[in-house]
Amino acid sequence: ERRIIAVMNQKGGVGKTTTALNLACALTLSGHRVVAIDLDPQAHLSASLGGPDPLRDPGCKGIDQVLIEGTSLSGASQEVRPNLHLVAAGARLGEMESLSSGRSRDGAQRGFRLRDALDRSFKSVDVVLIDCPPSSSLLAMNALFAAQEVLIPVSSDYLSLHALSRFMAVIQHVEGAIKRNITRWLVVTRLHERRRLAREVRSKLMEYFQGQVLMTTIHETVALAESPSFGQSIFEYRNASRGADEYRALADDLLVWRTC
Amino acid sequence: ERRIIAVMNQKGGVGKTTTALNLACALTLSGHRVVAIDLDPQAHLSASLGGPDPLRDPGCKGIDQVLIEGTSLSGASQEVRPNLHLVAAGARLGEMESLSSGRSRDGAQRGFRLRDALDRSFKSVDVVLIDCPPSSSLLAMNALFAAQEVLIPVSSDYLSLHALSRFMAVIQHVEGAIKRNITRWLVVTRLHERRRLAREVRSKLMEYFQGQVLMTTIHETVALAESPSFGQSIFEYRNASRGADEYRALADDLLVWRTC
Ligand SMILES: Nc1ncnc2c1ncn2[C@@H]1O[C@H](COP(=O)(O)OP(=O)(O)OP(=O)(O)O)[C@@H](O)[C@H]1O
Ligand SMILES: Nc1ncnc2c1ncn2[C@@H]1O[C@H](COP(=O)(O)OP(=O)(O)OP(=O)(O)O)[C@@H](O)[C@H]1O
Ligand SMILES: [Mg+2]
Ligand SMILES: [Mg+2]
Repeated sequence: ERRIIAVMNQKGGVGKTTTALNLACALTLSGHRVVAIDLDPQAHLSASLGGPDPLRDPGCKGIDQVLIEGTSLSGASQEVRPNLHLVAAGARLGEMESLSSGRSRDGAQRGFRLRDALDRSFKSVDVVLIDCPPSSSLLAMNALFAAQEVLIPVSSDYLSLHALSRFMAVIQHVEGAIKRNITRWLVVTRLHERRRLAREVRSKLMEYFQGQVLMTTIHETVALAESPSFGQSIFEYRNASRGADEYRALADDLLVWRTC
Repeated sequence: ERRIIAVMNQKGGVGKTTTALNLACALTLSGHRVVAIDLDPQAHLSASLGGPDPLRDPGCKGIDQVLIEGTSLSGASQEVRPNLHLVAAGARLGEMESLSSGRSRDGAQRGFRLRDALDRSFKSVDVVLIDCPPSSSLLAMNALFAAQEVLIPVSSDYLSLHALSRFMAVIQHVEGAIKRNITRWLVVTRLHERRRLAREVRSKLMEYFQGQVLMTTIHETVALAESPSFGQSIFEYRNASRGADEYRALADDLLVWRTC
C-alpha cells in the first residue's frame, strides 16, 4: 500500500529539506522504493541530491511541468539513486506560488493537480515524500490535497513551537475541505542537547501532541549541514555519524508507527 | 529622512525575526524613533515584543486591517517600548497570502497597499523595519514595493547561500516593475565559529557581494533563541551578552553604511 507523506511546516528553517533528503535515502537503503518530490521553488531537495538545479540549469524541468502543463509525473522524474526517483522542482515552479489558491473554480482546481498526477503515476512505489516550501501558498495546498500523512519537523526552539498550533489549524481546515483525515507525525529536529530551552520545547511537544511525536529525535550536528553542499545524503557523506544513525532510526519509526 | 527597510529572505529560519526584533530595539536605545511592522502571519515579531498575538487573542488587529480594509497605519499601531511603535500582524494576515499577486489590475493594486499606507502615516519617524515571511507571496510584494532598502539575513550554511541568487533575482525583477533601485544589505547570522562550512559561507558572501555585507556578524548564541519566549529583546533579556553587543554594532553599521 503506497504511502504519500508531505514533509511540511510553515515555520522556516526547521529541517524539512534535510529530513526529506535523509529519510528518502534511509528508506531506499532498507529496500523500499521511494519517489521524492521537490515542491519548493528554491529546489533545495533537488540540489541536495545532486539533481537538476535551476541555479546551474535555468531550463530544467520537473514538477513545474506536471503542475503547469499537465505532464505525467513519471515523465518528469529521474532515478537518482537505486530505488529512488526524484521529481525535481524545475525552473518554473515559482510561477505556481503567485497564482491564487482562492475560492474561484480555477483556484480550487489548481489545488488538486498533484493529487491527480499521483492518481496516474507511481502507483506501485512504497513511499512518496514531498518536500514543501515554508509558506501556505498554492504549492502547500497541492501537497495537503495529495498527501495522506504529514511529517512536521519542529526545531527545538520557542518560535518553532509557537508556529505549530497555527499550522495544525491549517491542516484541520484542509481536512474539512477535502472531507478526509490527514495523519500527522511530528519529529523533533536540530536539538541542542545542552540547551535548557531545547529540552523544554521537546517535553512540551510530547505533552501537547502525545502519540504523534516520532520516537527518534534528530540532534544538531554539523555533518547534516555539510552533506547537501556535496549533493549527498548523510549516508553517503558520513555514514558512521550520529545524523546517519538518527535518520535510519527515524525511517524505522515511520515504517512501524513508533511514537513517544 | 525616513528609512524604510524590509528584513527579507525567502529562505526560512535564517534569523529575519530575530534581526528585526533586536535591530528595532537597538535603534531605539540609541535614540531613534522606529516603527516595526510584522508582515508574517505567524506573528512572530509581535509575539517576540510581547505584543498582540493571534495565538492568545484570535480577534487582534494590526497590519491585516491596513492591507485588507484600508485602516491607517498609525491607527493600527501601539507604542510597545519608548520610541518603538509596533504594527502587529493581526489575526487575518494569512488571508492576504492566498490572494494572487498576479497580473490582473486587482492583483497589481494589492501590491501597493503598504506603500500607500506609509505615504499617509509615520512620516516623521527615523526607521521603518518590516519583518517578512519566508515566501514570495503578495505580502512579500507589499514589502518590496514599499521599501527603499532590503536587509537580507543569511545564515552561515550551504542552503542559505544557495537560495540567495534566486532571491536577488526576485528583487531585481521588482526593481524593473517599480522602476527604482532597492538598496541591498546582507548580514551573516547564526554563525558557528568552529564550523569550517560556516567560515567558508561567510568568505564566499564577502567575495560575491562585496560592499553589501554589513561589518558585524551575528554568532549563534542561545540567549538570542531564548529572549523571544519572554517577549523581550536581547537587551532586556541579557544586556551583557555577545548577542546584545553584536546587534548594537549591527545597528551602528546600518546607520553609517559600514560594510566589509
Ligand atoms: N539536524 C541538523 N543539524 C545541523 N544542521 C541542520 C540540521 N537540520 C537542518 N540543518 C541545517 O539547517 C538549515 C535549515 O535546514 P533545512 O533547509 O533543511 O530547513 P527547511 O525547513 O527545509 O528550510 P526552508 O523553510 O527554507 O525550506 C540547513 O542549512 C541545514 O543544513
Ligand atoms: N544568532 C542566533 N543565535 C541563536 N539562535 C538564533 C539566532 N538567530 C535566530 N535564532 C533562532 O533560530 C530560529 C529561527 O530564527 P527566526 O525565527 O528569527 O528566523 P526567520 O528567518 O525569521 O524564520 P522564518 O523564515 O520562519 O520567518 C529561532 O528560534 C531563533 O530564536
Ligand atoms: Mg526546505
Ligand atoms: Mg520570521
